[in-house]
Amino acid sequence: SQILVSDIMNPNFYSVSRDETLENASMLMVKKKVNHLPVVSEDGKLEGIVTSWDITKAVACKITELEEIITRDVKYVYSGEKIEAASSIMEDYSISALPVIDSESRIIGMVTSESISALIGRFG
Amino acid sequence: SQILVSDIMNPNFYSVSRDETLENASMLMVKKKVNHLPVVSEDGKLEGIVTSWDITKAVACKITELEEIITRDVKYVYSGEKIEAASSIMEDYSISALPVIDSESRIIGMVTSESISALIGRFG
Ligand SMILES: C[S@@+](CC[C@H](N)C(=O)[O-])C[C@H]1O[C@@H](n2cnc3c(N)ncnc32)[C@H](O)[C@@H]1O
Ligand SMILES: C[S@@+](CC[C@H](N)C(=O)[O-])C[C@H]1O[C@@H](n2cnc3c(N)ncnc32)[C@H](O)[C@@H]1O
Repeated sequence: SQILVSDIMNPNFYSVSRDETLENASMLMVKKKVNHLPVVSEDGKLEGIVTSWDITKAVACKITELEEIITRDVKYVYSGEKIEAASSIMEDYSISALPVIDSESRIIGMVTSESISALIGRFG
Repeated sequence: SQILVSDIMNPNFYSVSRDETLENASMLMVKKKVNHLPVVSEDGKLEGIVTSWDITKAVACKITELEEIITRDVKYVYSGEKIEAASSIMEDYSISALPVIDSESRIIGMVTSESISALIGRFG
């Protein structure tokens, strides 16, 4: 297809800093009905990601610090890539969201397997 | 497309009963690396669903009982439906998984937006 990541990414995303509490990260996911929060530095650079699966791991393992469940090695895509590239990365790593970054490594949106799946429902 | 839910559903799914503990449900999601657990009765009938987002809500709201976070009104599909039907339902309700049931309302698998998204990566 000719659809680009920039065509389906969500530019309204929510992020946390790495010194956020586990409770506040959870409250943000619930309030905004999202499963994925990129972890960003003060100047907007991508430092990691934390998901509702990670929060579930914290419950299972009685972990109380967000820092302990943040995934540091974040997979991401550039906005100009095709959606096939995003879909393949998510399949390869069994993940369901990718931060979208610009040429200066700043996050400009999030792309999810939910948004790619929704394309099938509309165009078949 | 001519792809049916039965072509992409995962027949190896994990479920919980409604009297399971929050910790055990969390441990199952972590151990099996899944985000969704159908809640089933002793005779295999679908009673609800609980996800890692619901566990996150429990953390945010300091809820300790699984029963309090189970979604009872479960959206599902039949195995003979096309994947477009599954994709549309998930988009309409902002959900990322659907139990697949047979003609006797028994669960035979799970279909996720991850598995539909992965099709794009392979066939474009
Ligand atoms: C491997 S997945 C397994 C469960 C399920 N498939 C899912 O998507 O949540 C869960 C882990 O992936 C990590 N993860 C999610 N998105 C990621 C991304 N873009 N880059 C790296 N890791 C990511 C999470 O932090 C979490 O620890
Ligand atoms: C509305 S979604 C919002 C967050 C995100 N879009 C996601 O898919 O997790 C979260 C809620 O959907 C519910 N849910 C997940 N799968 C469902 C299904 N097949 N039928 C009904 N509710 C479901 C969960 O129990 C949870 O309370």
